[in-house]
Amino acid sequence: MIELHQINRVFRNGESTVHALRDVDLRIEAAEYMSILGPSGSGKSTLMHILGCLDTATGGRYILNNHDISTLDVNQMAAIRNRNIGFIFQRFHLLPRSTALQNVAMPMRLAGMKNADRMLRAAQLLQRVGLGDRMHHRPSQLSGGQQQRVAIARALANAPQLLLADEPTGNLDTQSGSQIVQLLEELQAEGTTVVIVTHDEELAARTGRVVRMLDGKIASDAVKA
Amino acid sequence: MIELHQINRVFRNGESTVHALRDVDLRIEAAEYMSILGPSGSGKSTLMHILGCLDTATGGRYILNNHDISTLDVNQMAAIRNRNIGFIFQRFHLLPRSTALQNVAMPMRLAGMKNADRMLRAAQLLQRVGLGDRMHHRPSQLSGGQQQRVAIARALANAPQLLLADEPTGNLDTQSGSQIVQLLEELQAEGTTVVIVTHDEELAARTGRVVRMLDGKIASDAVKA
Ligand SMILES: Nc1ncnc2c1ncn2[C@@H]1O[C@H](COP(=O)(O)OP(=O)(O)OP(=O)(O)O)[C@@H](O)[C@H]1O
Ligand SMILES: Nc1ncnc2c1ncn2[C@@H]1O[C@H](COP(=O)(O)OP(=O)(O)OP(=O)(O)O)[C@@H](O)[C@H]1O
Ligand SMILES: [Mg+2]
Ligand SMILES: [Mg+2]
Repeated sequence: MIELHQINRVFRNGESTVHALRDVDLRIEAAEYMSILGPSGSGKSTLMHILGCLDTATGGRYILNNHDISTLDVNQMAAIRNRNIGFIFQRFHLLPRSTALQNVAMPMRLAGMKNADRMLRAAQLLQRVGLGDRMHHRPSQLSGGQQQRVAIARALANAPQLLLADEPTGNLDTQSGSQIVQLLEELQAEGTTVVIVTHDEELAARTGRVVRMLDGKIASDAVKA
Repeated sequence: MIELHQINRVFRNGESTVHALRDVDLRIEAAEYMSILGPSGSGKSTLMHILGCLDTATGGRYILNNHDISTLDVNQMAAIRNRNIGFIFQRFHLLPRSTALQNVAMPMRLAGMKNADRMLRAAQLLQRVGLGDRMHHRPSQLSGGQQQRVAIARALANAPQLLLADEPTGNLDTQSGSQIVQLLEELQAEGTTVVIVTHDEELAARTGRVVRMLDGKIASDAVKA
């Protein structure tokens, strides 16, 4: 489903150059359940943004469902993102002036779903992450873990084929966190490809494959026996 | 040092009313090392904002170093915050158009420290959290865990007497996280009062006292034997 071949990503700002990803090779099958771990700054989020068609590599090839992503223009990439990819951002990126409900409905609106349908589905998704009584709150009126759960619900809005979760339980207590993991595992059992960046070794141990990064490189890539 | 007496905090927005803190009583001694745990939405950050003089209770009394905080005006509260309190926010709240160095120097500038002195101290603090080579990056040019560490360094800028850390290791791998915990413990050994909100039971087990919250109330408050 996914093939990354010799992916490089360099950030240049004025005099500083950061080689955030170096010669990354990665193959991900449909419905795979994998985790990505590594020290702070090792390139995990950068890799996720390239997988999610939110950033373009400075070198190498990204093949997603047989499309060479480097041949697509900005609009084609946006269309792929909207229909096929759900992204849970490490920093959430919720719209501050919209309610939880509006934030979750947004991807469905972009996909052309009717208003009544998307409001109903958004409410159901928020119920599913335990926020049924917080639907009309704006992000500043929510706790950190509640904002994280809105970001999770929003990523599921268009029932994506590929779910990229960048530290989805970082702000959640053990119980809320395991409810989210359970939800991600249900989706994977239904055929969604689930890639989780995490610092939680216990969560990583539940996944079928653990990729460890170090200084922009893949240091190890181990499939569970 | 700190006395909270029957603290209540109610949020009213339109038709919704959230009773985020209910009848909270809490005494914190100087140089205490304590953690606060509880489910997502249980009131931890709300409690921290009141302790940090960033929010005012709707009921009850807050005595800090023998000052009744409810008798202070906005400017007096700001002065106490700037000089005595370091706050590591769950959502970081870095200035997006300033560099890591400028972000860390900001509280020192507000306190009237000279430019050369504050730039030197800001650089030292960033070195201490492992960001010596990221000083001139702006938040969008930093990883999530690097942004968290800038927020930590900034909270230490004015060598505060009270350090409030709202999930300070949430975005950090085990190694970076334990470096931060070590730093917080050094400060506490030097006399700083350290209050940590965390979801990490292992971190909580290191502290001298564990307070657990549930639905806006303190459910338990246990000092280590
Ligand atoms: N726009 C940018 N300009 C310059 N450097 C950048 C930029 N974005 C990221 N970096 C750097 O690239 C490296 C990788 O960042 P990335 O966000 O992928 O790390 P990460 O593994 O997700 O870390 P964390 O666990 O802290 O979230 C970091 O050292 C970071 O400082
Ligand atoms: N401005 C606000 N308006 C309405 N409700 C609010 C507001 N701010 C917070 N709340 C609610 O108050 C409750 C407590 O929020 P708080 O941020 O203190 O929780 P928390 O314990 O820090 O949670 P987390 O672990 O998820 O960070 C939550 O249910 C939240 O929805
Ligand atoms: Mg990251
Ligand atoms: Mg909180």
